[in-house]
Amino acid sequence: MAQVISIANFKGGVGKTTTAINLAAGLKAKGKKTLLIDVDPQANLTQSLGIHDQIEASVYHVLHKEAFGEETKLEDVLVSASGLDLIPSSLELAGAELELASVYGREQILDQLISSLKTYDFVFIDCPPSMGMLTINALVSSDFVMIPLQAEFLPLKGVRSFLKHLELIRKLNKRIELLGFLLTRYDHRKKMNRQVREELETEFNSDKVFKTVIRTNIALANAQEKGIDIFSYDKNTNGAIDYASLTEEFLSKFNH
Amino acid sequence: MAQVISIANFKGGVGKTTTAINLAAGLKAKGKKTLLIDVDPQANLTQSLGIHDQIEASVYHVLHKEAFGEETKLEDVLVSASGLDLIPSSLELAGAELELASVYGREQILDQLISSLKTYDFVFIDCPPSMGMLTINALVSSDFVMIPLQAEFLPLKGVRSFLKHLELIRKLNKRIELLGFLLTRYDHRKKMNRQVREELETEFNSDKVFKTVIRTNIALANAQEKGIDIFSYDKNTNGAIDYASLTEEFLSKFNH
Ligand SMILES: Nc1ncnc2c1ncn2[C@@H]1O[C@H](COP(=O)(O)OP(=O)(O)OP(=O)(O)O)[C@@H](O)[C@H]1O
Ligand SMILES: Nc1ncnc2c1ncn2[C@@H]1O[C@H](COP(=O)(O)OP(=O)(O)OP(=O)(O)O)[C@@H](O)[C@H]1O
Ligand SMILES: [Mg+2]
Ligand SMILES: [Mg+2]
Repeated sequence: MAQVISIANFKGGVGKTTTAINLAAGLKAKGKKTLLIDVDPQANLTQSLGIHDQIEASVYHVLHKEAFGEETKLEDVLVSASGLDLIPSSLELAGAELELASVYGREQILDQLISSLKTYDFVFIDCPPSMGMLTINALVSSDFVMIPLQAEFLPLKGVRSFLKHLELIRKLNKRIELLGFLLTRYDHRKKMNRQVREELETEFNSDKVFKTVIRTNIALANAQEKGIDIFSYDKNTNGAIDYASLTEEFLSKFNH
Repeated sequence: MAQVISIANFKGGVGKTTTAINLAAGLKAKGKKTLLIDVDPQANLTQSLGIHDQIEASVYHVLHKEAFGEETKLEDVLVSASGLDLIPSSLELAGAELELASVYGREQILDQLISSLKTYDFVFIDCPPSMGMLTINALVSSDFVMIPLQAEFLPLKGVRSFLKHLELIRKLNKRIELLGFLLTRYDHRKKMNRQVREELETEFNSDKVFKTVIRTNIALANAQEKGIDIFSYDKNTNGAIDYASLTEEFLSKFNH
């Protein structure tokens, strides 16, 4: 049975999509079978893996069929993109927020679909920057949640209210646990970055804050433009070094 | 009659809130009367002006009353925060997306409320990173939209789909116009930044891209932590210099 991990934070632009791609690629290099699911209507994860045309069959179509009782499964829309297994998103997903709002069991639609996935070690769900039906569906289907954030004032504020929402989600999914906070665009020379890191470690207990931090590195954006992960782009960049070290630390949390 | 400007982009973390505060502060220094409205449930604008306690009366309460036919106006919840006039947000706003979804005329609730504001030169609306009911209400009530973005691959992709949505909004608000794209965290030494800037200027016509770019400057985050604008924090930072130049360029678009 796969371990399902949501990569979520309703604060925008903190590196959710960048982390999903590069952690999945790092795990693949370690021989683990990983699946990426893009539930962001922006479809940034799908685009960052080189898929730019309008997708005919995406996670939207599967969610919609499941919500209205038609026979369907996630594997129906599975694609291989830059060597990674992906359930792609599409712009129709923006309509799903309102469409799903009145469906019976609206928070558990994705959970029904994910429980039938047997062949993966890890499933990562890339969430949009909001706490709507799509993020709720992701959290309800997850064993863990990973929260990327920039070590700055506003993102730190957002995390506390995100965790309050997570407590409410526990009513629908008792098993969800915080896997950890991942600091992105981190510069140890900046006092604010160091202060926020210390604050997180004191407030939430240091084993909930990944020791690996991701430094600012434009190569991460360059790789996304080319539609590939950072290791395929250039193994010698800070981005590749940091995400390789994150992969090690991630696996150590699962005793692999 | 005030000029109403939405600061919007459904891509997250691009500097919407940072721009709203510092442009409003820049205009105030030039003697203009400006109002800020925070329609992001994250309430980052409200927090960045030093308001951290749970707000009793926020934009949520006014939108809710207006939607259900009770007498109300935005001035009822107006506060002065760090010298700026603000209609604050609160976490209840997260529920507004679903609550407003079934209300008659759900896209025009904010527009009804804004048209009675007479005393301001400029009203800025800080939007959340999504294209839900709150952003739609902001765009329907606006004369202009300003789109901050980082000059990178994913944010550029997001802009094209944002503009498609804007075309749909025009059905509800014929007057809305693109005031311009504002490049944030810009570094002219990075090839990708220069390329994206050129692409924008070619694709959308160069008068739609602000000549002023905002450089990466941690002082902008420091100022938010202290709950003040960048000019009050330190006039000699790159952030203050860039936002002062943006203020000049902004005013030149309105022949002031
Ligand atoms: N460590 C980093 N260094 C430099 N750039 C980065 C880094 N991480 C992410 N980026 C860039 O910053 C932007 C935002 O990152 P990303 O899209 O992964 O964030 P997100 O949290 O998924 O955003 P959203 O909230 O919109 O979904 C992208 O253009 C990405 O290429
Ligand atoms: N030019 C800049 N240089 C350095 N840091 C910046 C700059 N602009 C914004 N920031 C910081 O980046 C983070 C994101 O900025 P901000 O919150 O303004 O973006 P946003 O688009 O409003 O985000 P959201 O989509 O979550 O509403 C904040 O921590 C802010 O302090
Ligand atoms: Mg993303
Ligand atoms: Mg914001």
